[in-house]
Amino acid sequence: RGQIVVVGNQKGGSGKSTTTMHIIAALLSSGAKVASIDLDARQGTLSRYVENRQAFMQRKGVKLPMPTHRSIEPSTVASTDVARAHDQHAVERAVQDLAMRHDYVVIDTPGTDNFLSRVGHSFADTLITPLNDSFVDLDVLATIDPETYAMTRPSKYAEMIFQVKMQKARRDRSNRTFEWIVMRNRTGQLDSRNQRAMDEALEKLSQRIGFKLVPGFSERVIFRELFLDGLTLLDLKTKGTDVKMSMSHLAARQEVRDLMSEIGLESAAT
Amino acid sequence: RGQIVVVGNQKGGSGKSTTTMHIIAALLSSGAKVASIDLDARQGTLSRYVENRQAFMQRKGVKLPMPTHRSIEPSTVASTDVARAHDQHAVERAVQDLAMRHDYVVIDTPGTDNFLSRVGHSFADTLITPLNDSFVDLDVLATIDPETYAMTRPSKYAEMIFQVKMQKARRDRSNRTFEWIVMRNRTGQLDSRNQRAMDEALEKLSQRIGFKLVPGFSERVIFRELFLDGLTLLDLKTKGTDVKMSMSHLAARQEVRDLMSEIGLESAAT
Ligand SMILES: Nc1ncnc2c1ncn2[C@@H]1O[C@H](COP(=O)(O)OP(=O)(O)OP(=O)(O)O)[C@@H](O)[C@H]1O
Ligand SMILES: Nc1ncnc2c1ncn2[C@@H]1O[C@H](COP(=O)(O)OP(=O)(O)OP(=O)(O)O)[C@@H](O)[C@H]1O
Ligand SMILES: [Mg+2]
Ligand SMILES: [Mg+2]
Repeated sequence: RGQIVVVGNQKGGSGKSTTTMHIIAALLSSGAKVASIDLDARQGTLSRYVENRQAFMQRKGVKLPMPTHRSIEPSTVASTDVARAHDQHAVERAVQDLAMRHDYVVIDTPGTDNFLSRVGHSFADTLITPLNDSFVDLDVLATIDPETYAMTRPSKYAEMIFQVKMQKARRDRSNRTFEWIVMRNRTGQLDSRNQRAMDEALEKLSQRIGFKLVPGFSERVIFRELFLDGLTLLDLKTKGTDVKMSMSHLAARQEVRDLMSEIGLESAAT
Repeated sequence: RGQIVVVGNQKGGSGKSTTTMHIIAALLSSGAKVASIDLDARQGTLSRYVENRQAFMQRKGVKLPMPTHRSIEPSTVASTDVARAHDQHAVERAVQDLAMRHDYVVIDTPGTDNFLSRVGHSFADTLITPLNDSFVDLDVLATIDPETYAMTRPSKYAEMIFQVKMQKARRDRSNRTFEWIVMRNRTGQLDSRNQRAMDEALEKLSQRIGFKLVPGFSERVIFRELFLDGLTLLDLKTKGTDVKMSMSHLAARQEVRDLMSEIGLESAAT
């Protein structure tokens, strides 16, 4: 059965889709069989990325490894109970079907709280939460004391994770839960007072609410520059995708490789 | 009647709440009477900012100008028609009531498409759409040709704006619509191929779908560093809020001042 990786955060724009694309590309470039599910079908950034990748291959006549992609919309049935049953069933069927035939299933979720996203989270073996290096993003995880940087109470997303873990334990009748990893994203190259304050707050928070903190990605144009072609920096070694590798590209590649080993997705991402 | 400024973009994390906070602070520091409405009550970044500001004043014993703040949740009534009538009425009443007693009403909206947000957009005199300097963000506005950077079709948010403009014209029985301003946010300090490509795509797009493009804000830590205290760089001249003004602060202050004059909110933001 393939490993299920969910990328989630109720905070908008934290880097969920960007992280999902790079994990998929890194796994593909190591030769793994990968499936992807877009649970944010309304906005559909991940689905658009896969479409752009398909169009690039046709336009340039090159062959790139592709994920098996599915996009799931929330049910629009008027009755909430029936809609939820539809959502639960749609995700369950897709995950089980894809996990049987692939090494990894990577799931992108929306920047809001909805039932479909909660169902997706409940199937995670690994949950990855990207976070901008900002107390604005942190606020959706926990309310922080402005003087001590300690948590005063968990916020909406942390509450959701507690609830999803309990739901998963009940459904699977086991204590096996998922590993929760918080990765910093779009961190500045220069050290700042804000970055040190975030360091301190995140260290304290990871003890209190139980997640593993990893360095993640710096703010680098290469993480977003290739979206229109459906490429990531992991694809640049393929013939026909010629883009000159700069120092920043090499550093970005190292950050992706480090992320993959931190989350136990050993990949030969070269 | 006060001028109504709506900050909107269905793309998550584009900088809506950050922009809203800075517009409110700039208007307050010019002595204007300002009201604020949070239509993203579930995540509540703007409401948390106002709470943090209140707590800072109590903790430090300083007096800061404050907006009259309201937060409106979407109606949870099961029937969609009744819920929409509630949402319409709640926003209409709040806007009319606040606009009578204030010079400006500034409204923050969520990073998704929901009925409450559409109602908020329909009351705009000025709509401001912050956008990350990325084709990922641009994709929610329009699908762009990867070779020519021209629009191939409008996307979800542009479609929504067309619909809201029509709805507003019908409701107000007039052709008076709102000015739509797109501001670039978190732009890099270094010139890059990506930035030039975004320049070209945005220039073309502003002609095609009809918005005014303004430079907006660079990526600067000062735009997010003071969130826990509910402050912005506009507040730093007030006694008791001592933070040493750096070159970046002065440049950020200029960017806020430029934004205010681009959107016709002349303010004495000093
Ligand atoms: N490490 C990075 N370096 C540079 N830009 C980045 C990085 N990570 C994300 N971005 C950019 O930041 C913006 C937000 O990222 P993204 O869309 O992946 O976030 P998201 O959490 O999926 O957003 P949403 O909540 O809308 O689904 C995009 O414009 C993206 O290109
Ligand atoms: N100009 C800027 N410089 C530095 N950081 C910024 C800037 N603008 C926004 N940010 C940071 O980027 C992140 C996203 O900004 P913000 O939360 O204001 O966006 P939003 O559009 O309101 O998001 P949501 O869709 O979740 O409501 C936050 O962490 C914020 O602190
Ligand atoms: Mg996304
Ligand atoms: Mg916001």
